[in-house]
Amino acid sequence: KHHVISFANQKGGVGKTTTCVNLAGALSEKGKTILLVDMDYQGNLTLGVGLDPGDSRPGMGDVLLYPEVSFREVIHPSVIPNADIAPANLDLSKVDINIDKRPERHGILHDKLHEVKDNYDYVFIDCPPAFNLLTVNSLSTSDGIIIPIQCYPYSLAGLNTLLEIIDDIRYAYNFDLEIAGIVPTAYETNTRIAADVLSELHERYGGKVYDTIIRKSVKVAEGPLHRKPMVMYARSHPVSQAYRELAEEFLRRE
Amino acid sequence: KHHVISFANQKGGVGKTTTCVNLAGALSEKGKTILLVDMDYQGNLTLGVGLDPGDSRPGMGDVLLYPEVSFREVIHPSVIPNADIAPANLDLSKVDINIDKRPERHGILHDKLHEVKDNYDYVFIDCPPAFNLLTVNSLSTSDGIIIPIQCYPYSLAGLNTLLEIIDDIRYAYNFDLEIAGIVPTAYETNTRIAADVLSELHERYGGKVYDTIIRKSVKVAEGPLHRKPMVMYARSHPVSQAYRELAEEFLRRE
Ligand SMILES: Nc1ncnc2c1ncn2[C@@H]1O[C@H](COP(=O)(O)OP(=O)(O)OP(=O)(O)O)[C@@H](O)[C@H]1O
Ligand SMILES: Nc1ncnc2c1ncn2[C@@H]1O[C@H](COP(=O)(O)OP(=O)(O)OP(=O)(O)O)[C@@H](O)[C@H]1O
Ligand SMILES: [Mg+2]
Ligand SMILES: [Mg+2]
Repeated sequence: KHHVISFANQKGGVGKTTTCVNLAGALSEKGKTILLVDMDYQGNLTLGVGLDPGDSRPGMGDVLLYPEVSFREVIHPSVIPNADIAPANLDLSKVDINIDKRPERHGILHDKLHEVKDNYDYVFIDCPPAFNLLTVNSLSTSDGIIIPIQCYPYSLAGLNTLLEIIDDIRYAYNFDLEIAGIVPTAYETNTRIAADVLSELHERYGGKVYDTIIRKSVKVAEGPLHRKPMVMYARSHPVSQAYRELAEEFLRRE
Repeated sequence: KHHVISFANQKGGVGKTTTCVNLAGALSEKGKTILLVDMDYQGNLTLGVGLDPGDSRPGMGDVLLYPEVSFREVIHPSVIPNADIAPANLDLSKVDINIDKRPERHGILHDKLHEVKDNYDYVFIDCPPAFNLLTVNSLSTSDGIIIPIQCYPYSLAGLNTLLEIIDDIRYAYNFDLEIAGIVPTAYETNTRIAADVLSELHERYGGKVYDTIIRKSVKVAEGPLHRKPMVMYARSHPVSQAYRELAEEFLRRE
């Protein structure tokens, strides 16, 4: 059902990268092949799977800026078995300014990804925290969007805005675009605020919210130190188990 | 020493808005007058001091896009005594694309702010999580920058990048630009990761790191529900007290 999936939320620090890398890790355990695409010049996904965005020449910036660079040229194996990565590099920060003069600027990623995407079960695109051309390119080529959300008061208003933008992109560029699911992340059990936001989330977007909740745990935050997904550095931790359950739930919906 | 202060960090969700509103609240208690400037179209600062970015016509977007709109036209009292706000509105999201063709585009905020800034003890500018024209405008008119940082592994690499960009802006546009201070936010006491990152922070940037640490507390996250700073909705809470200590430390360095 969904083949190309964006991890999107314009709010910063809500768990886009963490959900992307850890869901990929859990799906890889189940034998799925995944292409990871890092669209954030901060390169957190790239770092999180064992590569260095500074060393990445060429990287995703080049793919989007220069017609002659093919997608294939930027793909590397990651530390995750069965998962490759198209790493970010700093040139991504120039993309917004540079490509906004070209007419089909929202479709550049789509055209280039076409060449390689059928080699993988899933393509996971990690978006930056902004509604910029990078995010628009990602959403324009996606079938499904996974939206990580933290259960804090600001989050619901932001989600509403995100869903409106997704509708705009669907009507303008991409009728296949759907919400694959909404993931509550870094969930703080036993806090009233989190419980209230979670129940309102279910009330408004019920069918879309995954039953699996990713709880707050310092073990998750170690990801960038280990530079691999949790299922690879903390195999039996409850949150690794939660990511495996999220992977099951994700597959059931497919 | 520092009169115009940007709250900046390109990483999302690290506490720029929360530090801005709560430090303003604590300084207002001490009788300081503050102009709050919301440069993030998501309008979290605007919401956090009792206004609605959706209703803000004109707002900061108009100030930056249209030469005929004066800064004075967008200023409103906020819920904080002694603090006014220049609210964000959605047009800020158009700013990057629109004003990047004009030659002096990095200095538009500086030119317009000039008209009103001497009416206040401090001008606090809340930046979006990006190195876009909005952040460049903010940094180009600031004397000091307060950098909130969360003690997670990704944060130090991000801080390094931020400091390089700040140097570029200093040499290109604004020799007065300095780091006023670095604030550890949402600090998770008793976790090894946080303690390690904090000590490395002190090792690398010792003199700049404030002694005051803002600990993680669900009471802080209630800010957007109350739509006022913590010192106004949780007067005797330990974190409100921490913000008062941060205000003292901020003033001592001035
Ligand atoms: N379940 C969790 N428990 C504890 N920490 C978490 C959890 N999920 C994410 N984090 C931490 O929160 C921080 C932000 O997460 P992450 O970088 O994935 O967010 P993001 O949405 O990709 O941010 P950005 O908008 O900057 O790209 C990271 O330091 C990460 O390790
Ligand atoms: N000390 C704290 N304890 C608990 N929660 C906190 C603390 N500081 C901030 N938060 C919460 O973390 C979230 C992110 O904070 P905030 O919005 O201030 O970050 P930001 O850097 O302004 O984000 P953005 O990059 O999106 O503008 C908010 O929900 C806020 O309430
Ligand atoms: Mg990320
Ligand atoms: Mg903010």
